[in-house]
Amino acid sequence: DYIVVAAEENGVNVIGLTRGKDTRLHHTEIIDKGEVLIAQFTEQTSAIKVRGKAKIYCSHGIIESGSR
Amino acid sequence: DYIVVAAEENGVNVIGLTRGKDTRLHHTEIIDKGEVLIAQFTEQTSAIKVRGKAKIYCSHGIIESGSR
Amino acid sequence: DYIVVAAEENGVNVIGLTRGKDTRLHHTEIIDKGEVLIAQFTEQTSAIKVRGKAKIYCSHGIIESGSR
Amino acid sequence: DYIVVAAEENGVNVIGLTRGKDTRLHHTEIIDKGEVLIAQFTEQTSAIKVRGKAKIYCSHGIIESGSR
Amino acid sequence: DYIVVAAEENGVNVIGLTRGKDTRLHHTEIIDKGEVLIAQFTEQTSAIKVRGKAKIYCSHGIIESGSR
Amino acid sequence: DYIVVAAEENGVNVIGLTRGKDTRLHHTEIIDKGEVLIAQFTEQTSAIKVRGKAKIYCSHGIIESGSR
Amino acid sequence: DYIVVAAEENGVNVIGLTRGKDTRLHHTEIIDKGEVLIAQFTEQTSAIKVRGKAKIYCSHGIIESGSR
Amino acid sequence: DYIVVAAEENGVNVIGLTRGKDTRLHHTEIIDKGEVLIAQFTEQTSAIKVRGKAKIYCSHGIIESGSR
Amino acid sequence: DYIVVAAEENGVNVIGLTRGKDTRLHHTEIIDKGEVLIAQFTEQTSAIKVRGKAKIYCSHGIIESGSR
Amino acid sequence: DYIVVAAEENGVNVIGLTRGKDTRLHHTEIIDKGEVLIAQFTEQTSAIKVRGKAKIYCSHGIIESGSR
Amino acid sequence: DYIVVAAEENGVNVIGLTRGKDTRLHHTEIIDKGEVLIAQFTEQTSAIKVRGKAKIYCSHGIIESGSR
Ligand SMILES: N[C@@H](Cc1c[nH]c2ccccc12)C(=O)O
Ligand SMILES: N[C@@H](Cc1c[nH]c2ccccc12)C(=O)O
Ligand SMILES: N[C@@H](Cc1c[nH]c2ccccc12)C(=O)O
Ligand SMILES: N[C@@H](Cc1c[nH]c2ccccc12)C(=O)O
Ligand SMILES: N[C@@H](Cc1c[nH]c2ccccc12)C(=O)O
Ligand SMILES: N[C@@H](Cc1c[nH]c2ccccc12)C(=O)O
Ligand SMILES: N[C@@H](Cc1c[nH]c2ccccc12)C(=O)O
Ligand SMILES: N[C@@H](Cc1c[nH]c2ccccc12)C(=O)O
Ligand SMILES: N[C@@H](Cc1c[nH]c2ccccc12)C(=O)O
Ligand SMILES: N[C@@H](Cc1c[nH]c2ccccc12)C(=O)O
Ligand SMILES: N[C@@H](Cc1c[nH]c2ccccc12)C(=O)O
Repeated sequence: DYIVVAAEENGVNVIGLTRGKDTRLHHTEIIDKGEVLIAQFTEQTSAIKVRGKAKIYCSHGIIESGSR
Repeated sequence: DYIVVAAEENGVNVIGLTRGKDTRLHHTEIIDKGEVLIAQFTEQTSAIKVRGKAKIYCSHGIIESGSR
Repeated sequence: DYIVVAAEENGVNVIGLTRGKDTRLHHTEIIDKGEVLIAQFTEQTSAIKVRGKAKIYCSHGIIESGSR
Repeated sequence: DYIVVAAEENGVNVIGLTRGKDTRLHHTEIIDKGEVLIAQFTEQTSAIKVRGKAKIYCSHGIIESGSR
Repeated sequence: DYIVVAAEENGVNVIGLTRGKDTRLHHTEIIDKGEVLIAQFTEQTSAIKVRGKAKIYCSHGIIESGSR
Repeated sequence: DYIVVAAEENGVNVIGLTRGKDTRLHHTEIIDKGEVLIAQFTEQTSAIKVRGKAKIYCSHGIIESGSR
Repeated sequence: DYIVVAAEENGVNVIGLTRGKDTRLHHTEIIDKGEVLIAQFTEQTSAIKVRGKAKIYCSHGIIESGSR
Repeated sequence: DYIVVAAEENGVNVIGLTRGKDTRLHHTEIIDKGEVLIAQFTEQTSAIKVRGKAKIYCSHGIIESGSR
Repeated sequence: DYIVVAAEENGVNVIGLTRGKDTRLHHTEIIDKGEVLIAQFTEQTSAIKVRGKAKIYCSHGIIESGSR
Repeated sequence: DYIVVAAEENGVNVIGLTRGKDTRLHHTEIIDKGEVLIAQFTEQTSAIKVRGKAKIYCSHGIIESGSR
Repeated sequence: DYIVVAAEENGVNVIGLTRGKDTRLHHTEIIDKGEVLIAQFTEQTSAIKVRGKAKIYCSHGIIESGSR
């Protein structure tokens, strides 16, 4: 399982949240307008948060995250 | 298995309920309007509750959670 | 396998029934109008009962549970 | 594998029959009009009988059980 | 794998035949008009016979068994 | 894997042929008009022969076996 | 994996060829007009030959074998 | 995985090539017009060659092999 | 799982991010206009970032990354 | 996984390239016009090259290789 | 998983990049106009680069790589 995040403005945050009893932020990947991040769910990452204007492509469809 | 929650107002709660004999809240992720959370079911999380106005994308369709 | 229950009135009961020789209620999650619960079948839960007005989304379609 | 039973009258019986050499009734869940039961096949349950007016949703379609 | 038998007359027989070298009847579940039986293939049951007027739902379609 | 045989005349033979080096008949299930047999391939049965007028439902379509 | 052979003339040969280094005939099942044989690939059988007029149903379509 | 070869002239060759470091012919099955061979890939056979006029049915479509 | 990146300008960066607790860049593959990179997710790579004008083909659709 | 090569001229080369650290040619099967080769990927073969005019059928479509 | 590269000019490079911590070129297969290479992802190869004018067929569609 992976998702695709295509940034539509600068400074879009793709935040990895930890798997396990504790849920905290383990990494924030910042992508600028036009950049694309393709990210899997992993042993470390069981939830992903997206902040900023972007298109998110996944098996459930295409979702637009709004501007901050 | 994962679900996508796209917040349509500030302060949307995405609540993880524990797997196992006991069902309690182990984490609440708060997302603001335009923010998107993609969350898996995990060893810790066997149920997820959403409070607040959001669109929920999953394999069974797109579901709108209402305003509180 | 998971189901989605979207409450259409206050006090909708999503009841987990135990897996195993004995079938009893191990947890009732109460959701209010507009709240959504996404719940898996698990080691503890092999049957789920829904009471109250809600929409239930699952792989076999969308089912409306009526008002009590 | 699970089925969904949506009761359309009071007192619908969803009966679990035992897996194994012996086939007997191990549990009857009674659901009233508007209530919905989602039940898996399990280590205990290899056959399910429905009595009373209900809609049954499963991978082979939607089946109506009649009134007693 | 499971099949669904919806009885359209009283006294429909759903007969489980044994798995293994020997093929004999290990259980007959009798269902009346409007009753529905959902039955899996199991360690005990590798063939199922239906006698009486019923609709049989399975992955290969919907089959009508006639009156005796 | 299973097939469904719906008899359209009396005395339809559904014959199980043995799995293994030797191919012989291990069981003949006789079904009368309107009766339906749902039979799996098993450790004992790797081929099935149908004699008599019936409809055979399987993953490759619906096949009519003729009258003897 | 299995195939279905529906004989359209008498004396149709369904021949099992052995799996392994050596390819020889281990069994010939003869079916008459209207008879149907449903045969799996097995530990013994890795190729099947059909002689005579028949319809062959398999996952790649419906194939007509001609008269001898 | 299996393929189906339906001969459209006499003397169609279905040739099994060996699996492993060495690629040589381990068996040639000759089928005449109207005969059909259904052959799996196996521990011995990792490539199959067809010579002569035939229709070849497989998961990638229906292919016609020409006359020699 | 793999993705395809087709560069539409010179100097498109396809960046592999490390799997595990630490998320850092382990390799940047630079592709020029017209060149295509097909890259899997691996033991080393659990996220991939694309900078520069390209078309990205994956199971969730075709995504255009913009010019820097 | 297998591919089908249907030669449309004489002397079409279907070349097996070795799996492993070293990539070299381990076998060339030559097929003439009208002949068809169905070849799997194997422990020995992780890449296949086709020279000469042929139609190649695979899960990604039908591809024409040109004349030398 | 495999991809198909059909060269549309001479000297198309299909480059295998190594799996593992280190990403370097382990093999370049050169194909001329009309030649086709079908290549898997393997223990050695976790990324493939194509240079030169070709059509690339894969599960995500058909991609044209441009002229150098
Ligand atoms: N640490 C949590 C993160 C998480 C995953 N899905 C969630 C849903 C709701 C809240 C938290 C989560 C877990 O692994 O389970
Ligand atoms: N602790 C419960 C949580 C749960 C999952 N699905 C449910 C359905 C109903 C009630 C509770 C639940 C379990 O793991 O099973
Ligand atoms: N304890 C039962 C619960 C159950 C599951 N499916 C059922 C169907 C009918 C009745 C009870 C059930 C079991 O695990 O099997
Ligand atoms: N005890 C039986 C119950 C059963 C399942 N499928 C059936 C079909 C017919 C009759 C009985 C059954 C078994 O596990 O096999
Ligand atoms: N005892 C038999 C029952 C059976 C299954 N499929 C059949 C088909 C034909 C005749 C008998 C059977 C077996 O397990 O194999
Ligand atoms: N005993 C044979 C039965 C069989 C299965 N498929 C066949 C096809 C042709 C002839 C015989 C068979 C076997 O297990 O293989
Ligand atoms: N004995 C051969 C039979 C066979 C299967 N597929 C074939 C294709 C061609 C020729 C022979 C065969 C084997 O198991 O492999
Ligand atoms: N002996 C070879 C046969 C083969 C399979 N696919 C091929 C493709 C090309 C050439 C030879 C082959 C192998 O097992 O790998
Ligand atoms: N090192 C991280 C990389 C990663 C994968 N998916 C992510 C999503 C968000 C942030 C980081 C990541 C991991 O393996 O999990
Ligand atoms: N020996 C190489 C062959 C190969 C497979 N796919 C490739 C792609 C490109 C170049 C070479 C290859 C390997 O097993 O990996
Ligand atoms: N050595 C790398 C090669 C690679 C695969 N996918 C990638 C994506 C981006 C950069 C490098 C790669 C690995 O096995 O992971």
